[in-house]
Amino acid sequence: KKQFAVIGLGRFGAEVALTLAANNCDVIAVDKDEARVRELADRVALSVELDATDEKALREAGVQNVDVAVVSIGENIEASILVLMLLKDMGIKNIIAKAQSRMHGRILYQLGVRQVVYPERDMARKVARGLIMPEFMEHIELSPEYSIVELPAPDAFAGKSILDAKLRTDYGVTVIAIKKQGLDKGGKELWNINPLPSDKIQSGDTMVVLGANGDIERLRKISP
Amino acid sequence: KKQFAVIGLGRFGAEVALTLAANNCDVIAVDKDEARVRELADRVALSVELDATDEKALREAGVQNVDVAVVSIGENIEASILVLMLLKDMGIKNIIAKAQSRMHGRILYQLGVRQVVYPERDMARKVARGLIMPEFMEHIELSPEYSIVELPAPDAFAGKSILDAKLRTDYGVTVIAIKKQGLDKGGKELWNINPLPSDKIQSGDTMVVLGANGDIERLRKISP
Ligand SMILES: Nc1ncnc2c1ncn2[C@@H]1O[C@H](COP(=O)(O)OP(=O)(O)OP(=O)(O)O)[C@@H](O)[C@H]1O
Ligand SMILES: Nc1ncnc2c1ncn2[C@@H]1O[C@H](COP(=O)(O)OP(=O)(O)OP(=O)(O)O)[C@@H](O)[C@H]1O
Repeated sequence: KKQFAVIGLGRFGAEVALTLAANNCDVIAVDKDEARVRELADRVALSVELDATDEKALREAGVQNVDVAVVSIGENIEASILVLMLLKDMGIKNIIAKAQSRMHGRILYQLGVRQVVYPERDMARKVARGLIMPEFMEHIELSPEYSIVELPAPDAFAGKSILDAKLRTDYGVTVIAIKKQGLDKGGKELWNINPLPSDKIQSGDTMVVLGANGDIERLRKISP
Repeated sequence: KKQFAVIGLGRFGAEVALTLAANNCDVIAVDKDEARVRELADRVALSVELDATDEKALREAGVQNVDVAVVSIGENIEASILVLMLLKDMGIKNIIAKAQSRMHGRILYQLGVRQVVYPERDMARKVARGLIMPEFMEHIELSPEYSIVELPAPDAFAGKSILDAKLRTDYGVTVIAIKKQGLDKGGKELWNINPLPSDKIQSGDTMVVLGANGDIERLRKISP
């Protein structure tokens, strides 16, 4: 069973620790702030107040035995680098760290962090994209060239089959799913996954479409 | 042409402002910190140093004319609430705000914020999910019941057609795309979007699969 250490219990670290613990993972959560440590006390395997730049304290908490370490100790770039070096010296190979800035992230990568995360930057881009392309309810970049978007079925397609709406022929996109308005008797969403070309699109449906970015862009113009 | 105001230029706000501006949007960026304001000065339409709780200052900067306001002013919950009320009084309907905590988010929603974002919390869940389900390179929750996952083609399927691999019959999942290893002559990725059942899966391929969560879960067990 894998063991995890989460170092730094800010908004990011605390949520990582809690999500892992909620999925039955073995988590050692550490922070120098006593209140944050206490907040997690009965929700993770072990929650310890310590300064993560103190190697002895880390070892006493058992951090050297973990398989994965997630480091998110905020403003102090110097401290995060020190902690990273201590973890590497302990032989922990899989280290994930939250970066404060691009420069911080570059340093972390060069020092061997396997995954650097930029939560604020990534969400900011997602939010901005939603403002620039409000026709789409969701926009997932599958690759630099292909995206999956969710959009309300345009009026022009209401009552037509997917084939008659000519989504593949005119727009070059594939409808991978249709979500019907409303819920079924059990309160669950009504999804038509991998719909047939003969399936009809109805007003109120949400369409989930996969296509090349240029084609997706053209789809925006027919909304709503 | 839509006008945007971004209030608070921390990691989130600054990136929202820059992404909007890079897409030709008209952005008024404000912050009380002169260094952060200067950082954006030649990259957005207007970058102003001001205290966003000062209505007169907001009006002088032209904020009352924007269509959308993004508020991300950090630690000070009281200040963010004051700013929100000022923006509402100015008649700005589309307000997006970054929340510091769940409680902060609830207050913002009740006060009429259209979209509350939790960048650290959402990214933390994504990172944790990647650690819990390392078999998947990417995991997108399409809905509470359906997900799209990206995974390396399991050895068991190498050389088989999608039909022979029985992904639909045995696992109940749909292969919506296959990414081949390597790049084409132009340096672009090699994608087979909406592959045919007769298309072959090869070792080194990345499969993009859509299915119900329970079926996706079973797919984890055959990796790699
Ligand atoms: N040397 C250290 N040892 C242990 N914990 C530390 C150390 N330095 C900072 N921390 C803790 O790291 C946590 C995260 O720091 P901070 O809140 O400044 O970062 P942040 O990146 O803004 O966090 P988030 O965005 O995830 O809320 C804090 O709880 C802080 O107490
Ligand atoms: N009253 C105010 N008027 C204008 N700007 C403000 C005000 N209060 C705070 N700010 C600015 O808001 C910005 C974001 O604040 P802070 O960095 O504390 O939040 P944060 O949520 O940790 O940010 P992020 O996670 O996006 O980096 C700061 O640049 C700060 O100067």
